[in-house]
Amino acid sequence: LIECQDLTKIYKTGDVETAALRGISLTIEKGEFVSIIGPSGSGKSTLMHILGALDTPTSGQFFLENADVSTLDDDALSELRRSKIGFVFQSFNLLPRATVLRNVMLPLLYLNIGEMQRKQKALAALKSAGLEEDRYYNLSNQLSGGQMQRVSIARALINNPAIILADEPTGNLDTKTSQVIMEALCRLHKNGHTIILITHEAEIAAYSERIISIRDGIIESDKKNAKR
Amino acid sequence: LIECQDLTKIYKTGDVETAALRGISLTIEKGEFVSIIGPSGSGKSTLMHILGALDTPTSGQFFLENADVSTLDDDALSELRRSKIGFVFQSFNLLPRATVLRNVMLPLLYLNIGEMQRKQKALAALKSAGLEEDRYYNLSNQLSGGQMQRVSIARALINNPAIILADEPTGNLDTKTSQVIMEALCRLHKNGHTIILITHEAEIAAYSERIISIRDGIIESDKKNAKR
Ligand SMILES: Nc1ncnc2c1ncn2[C@@H]1O[C@H](COP(=O)(O)OP(=O)(O)OP(=O)(O)O)[C@@H](O)[C@H]1O
Ligand SMILES: Nc1ncnc2c1ncn2[C@@H]1O[C@H](COP(=O)(O)OP(=O)(O)OP(=O)(O)O)[C@@H](O)[C@H]1O
Ligand SMILES: [Mg+2]
Ligand SMILES: [Mg+2]
Repeated sequence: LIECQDLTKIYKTGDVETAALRGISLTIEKGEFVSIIGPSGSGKSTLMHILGALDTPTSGQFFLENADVSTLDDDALSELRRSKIGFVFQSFNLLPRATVLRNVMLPLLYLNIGEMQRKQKALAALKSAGLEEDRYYNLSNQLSGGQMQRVSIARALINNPAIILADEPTGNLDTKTSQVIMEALCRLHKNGHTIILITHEAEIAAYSERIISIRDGIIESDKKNAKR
Repeated sequence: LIECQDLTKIYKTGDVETAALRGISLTIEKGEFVSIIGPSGSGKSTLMHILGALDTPTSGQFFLENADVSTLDDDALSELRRSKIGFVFQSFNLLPRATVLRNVMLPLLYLNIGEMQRKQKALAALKSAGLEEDRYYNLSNQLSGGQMQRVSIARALINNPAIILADEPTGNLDTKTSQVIMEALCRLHKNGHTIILITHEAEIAAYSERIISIRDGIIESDKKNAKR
């Protein structure tokens, strides 16, 4: 499903160059549940953005379902992201002055389905993400940190994407709420979705089948989760 | 040092009222190290904003060093915040297009000290927060999530505030980096600072002397940390 070879990503800030990724090669099959762990600044979010076709590598190759992503034009990339990928961002990226419901319904706008049906799907996604119903008409800048995180998760799930990329989805959540999220991701995994999850919490990585550890822009280890 | 009686906070969204705090009473002595824990949406950040004089309660009383905060005018409140309180926000609140150094030096602008000295203090604060030196000239929107979090922590520490209010300061950090932060907070505590920390991680709350648990806008329990 996903195959990268020797991905590098170099950021230029003035004359300074930062090598965020220094040669990442990995293969993820359809239906896998993978965690990516590693120290702060090691390149996890950078890798995730490339895997989600939101950013391009400086060098190296990236194939998504056998298509070389570097050969796709902007329209093809947008279509790929909208139909196949659900992205939970580390900093949520919600529209602050739109309601929770509107935020979650956003990815469905390009589909030809009516408002009633879009709203039904949003309610189902929010239920999976464990957000209480009395929050649904709040604007997203009227929420607690963990509530925003759950809206961001619901939005990623709404178009039932084949691949879910989640960047620290439980960073602002207490244990009980984290469990609700992880159970939702496990259900999706059972239904055949591919889950790639960045986390710094060992208890969260423990839900996955395979743990890839990144340090300073390279893969340090890539192992099956012994506890599962 | 800090005393609140029956604090309430009610948000109005349209015709809907949300009672974020429903009667909080507590006393925190100078030099204590307190954690506030509780489920997502329980009112922790709301309470923190009131304790940091960034927001006013709907009812109830709040005394800071024996001054009734509701009687202070805007200038007095600004002065209080700048000189006595260091605030680490749950969503960092950095200036995205200013460098790391400029962001950290910001709270010192009102003091009559030269740029050289402000820069020295910023370097010391960043060292405590464990941010690598090669990040110091990045703009804050060119950082990883955990790096932004550390800049936000350094900025809170730079004017050596008597009271440090930290809202989920380790939410985006791996274990090792979290330890660096907690050691810095413990050093400050040893030097007489008052630390009030919101966290959803038990290992982080374990560093404190007292743990206050909040649920649905009220205090559920308030106990000494048995492990310390
Ligand atoms: N501006 C606002 N308008 C309406 N409701 C609000 C507003 N800000 C916060 N709330 C609500 O107040 C309640 C408490 O929010 P608060 O941010 O204090 O929670 P929290 O304990 O910090 O949660 P988390 O652990 O998720 O950060 C939440 O239910 C939230 O939706
Ligand atoms: N736009 C940018 N310009 C320059 N450097 C950048 C930029 N974005 C990220 N970086 C750097 O690239 C490195 C990797 O960043 P990345 O966000 O991938 O880390 P991460 O593993 O997700 O960290 P965290 O766990 O803190 O979220 C970091 O050192 C960061 O400072
Ligand atoms: Mg990251
Ligand atoms: Mg909060």
